[in-house]
Amino acid sequence: ILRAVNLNKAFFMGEAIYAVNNVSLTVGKGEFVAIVGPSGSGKSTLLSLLGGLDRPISGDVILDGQRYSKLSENGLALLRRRHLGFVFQFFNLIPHLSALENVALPMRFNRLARTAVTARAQELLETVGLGSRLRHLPLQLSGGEQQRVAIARALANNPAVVLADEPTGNLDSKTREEMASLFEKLNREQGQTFVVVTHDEGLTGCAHRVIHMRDGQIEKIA
Amino acid sequence: ILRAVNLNKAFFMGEAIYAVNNVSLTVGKGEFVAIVGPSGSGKSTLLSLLGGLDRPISGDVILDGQRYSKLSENGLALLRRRHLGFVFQFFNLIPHLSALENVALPMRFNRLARTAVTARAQELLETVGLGSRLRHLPLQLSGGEQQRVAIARALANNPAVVLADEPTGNLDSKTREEMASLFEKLNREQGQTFVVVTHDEGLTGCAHRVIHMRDGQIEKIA
Ligand SMILES: Nc1ncnc2c1ncn2[C@@H]1O[C@H](COP(=O)(O)OP(=O)(O)OP(=O)(O)O)[C@@H](O)[C@H]1O
Ligand SMILES: Nc1ncnc2c1ncn2[C@@H]1O[C@H](COP(=O)(O)OP(=O)(O)OP(=O)(O)O)[C@@H](O)[C@H]1O
Ligand SMILES: [Mg+2]
Ligand SMILES: [Mg+2]
Repeated sequence: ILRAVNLNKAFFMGEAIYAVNNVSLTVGKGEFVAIVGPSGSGKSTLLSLLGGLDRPISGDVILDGQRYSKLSENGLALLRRRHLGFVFQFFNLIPHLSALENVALPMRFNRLARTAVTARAQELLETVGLGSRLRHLPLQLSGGEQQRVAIARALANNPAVVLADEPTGNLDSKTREEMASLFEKLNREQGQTFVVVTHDEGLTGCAHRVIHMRDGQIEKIA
Repeated sequence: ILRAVNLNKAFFMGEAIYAVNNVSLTVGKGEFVAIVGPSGSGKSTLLSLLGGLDRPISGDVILDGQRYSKLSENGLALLRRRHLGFVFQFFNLIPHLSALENVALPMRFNRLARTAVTARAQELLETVGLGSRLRHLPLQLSGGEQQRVAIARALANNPAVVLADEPTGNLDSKTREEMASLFEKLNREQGQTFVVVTHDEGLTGCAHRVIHMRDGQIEKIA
């Protein structure tokens, strides 16, 4: 469902730093892929290319037959809104919207009735243990609570692929296990496709496949 | 060296949420204390009270004999700058300053020569593995790199106490081990006092004492 072909992304700081260096990979529909690797190895950069949030200097990404290189900025924004769910490394919640409104936001572009949207947003927040924090603004939430709102928001639209960058980095072990079993359950029962950058062995353990990155390249696919 | 006496901090969202509920604790000079607990249990709030970044609704904090309740906002700012080092849960680097300048900043208030400040900042960044990222701005760094700059900055001034909130949440296992042995080494060789909120068992393993929080209270001190 998601394919990367010869992706390259470099930053120029006096010399060229290849954050992503000739990376190709294929993600099947319903697959749970984990990406691991040392700090600075290019995982977040790769994820932003897979999500169309950034343009490679060469190579392409194809989601469900759509080539990113053929899409305008608006076309990419539309594709992301409809087909992708994101958990960013720094969560990126909308600061002036409550937890409930943050989770409801991706669904507002669908044809669902307001009540259905609010009900689903509430249900997702209860699933991640935040039923008592619906009206809180991001700044009124703990680090791990913000991270869980971001997870709920990424799942809201039943996206073709969930791209998650360190979704459990700020959680205690019990909550981490709960999030790992949530992902595993959605993958197994609903066929939700996941691409998860993580250091969490609870998550890599659930994955069908673990991709290792080092210095911008894919080391091995185990 | 650091003492909390009957600290209370509540937020009012329709009903009162006691993020910190009658907490008292004592940290000895040269001690390495870890604070663990579920997401939302009050760890970051407690740390912000210990650091004088927030005022409790009752209770007090005493650092090296100085009572926070007796200090003005300016007095607290001065105390923080001179005697405390912080790693925040979301790093809080200055966005328009390079890694080097971010680490140098706490030292600029001392009487050190510019060259000595820059040399120490560079040395600290090399110690956390970022010798090749000195000129990068925070936005040009990976999540784990930003976190390590924040660690280097917290250590820069040889503060009386380092207060760190999830200092390794965004690091891979190898880098996490390196940070844990760095803290352990500074504690053992230089008597650096640490109060570290963490889920990382590599860090709790180094601690003299592990404090457990739950629902705003200290559960047990093991
Ligand atoms: N400004 C605020 N207004 C209302 N509630 C708040 C505010 N800040 C924190 N809280 C609530 O207080 C509780 C404790 O928050 P805190 O950030 O201290 O938790 P934590 O232990 O650091 O959690 P985590 O491990 O997820 O970072 C949380 O349940 C949070 O929702
Ligand atoms: N805008 C930029 N300008 C210059 N260099 C950058 C920029 N963004 C990232 N880099 C560099 O590219 C490399 C890869 O960054 P990336 O954020 O993808 O790493 P990562 O694997 O996600 O790391 P972490 O596990 O620490 O989050 C890093 O070494 C970083 O310093
Ligand atoms: Mg990253
Ligand atoms: Mg916290």
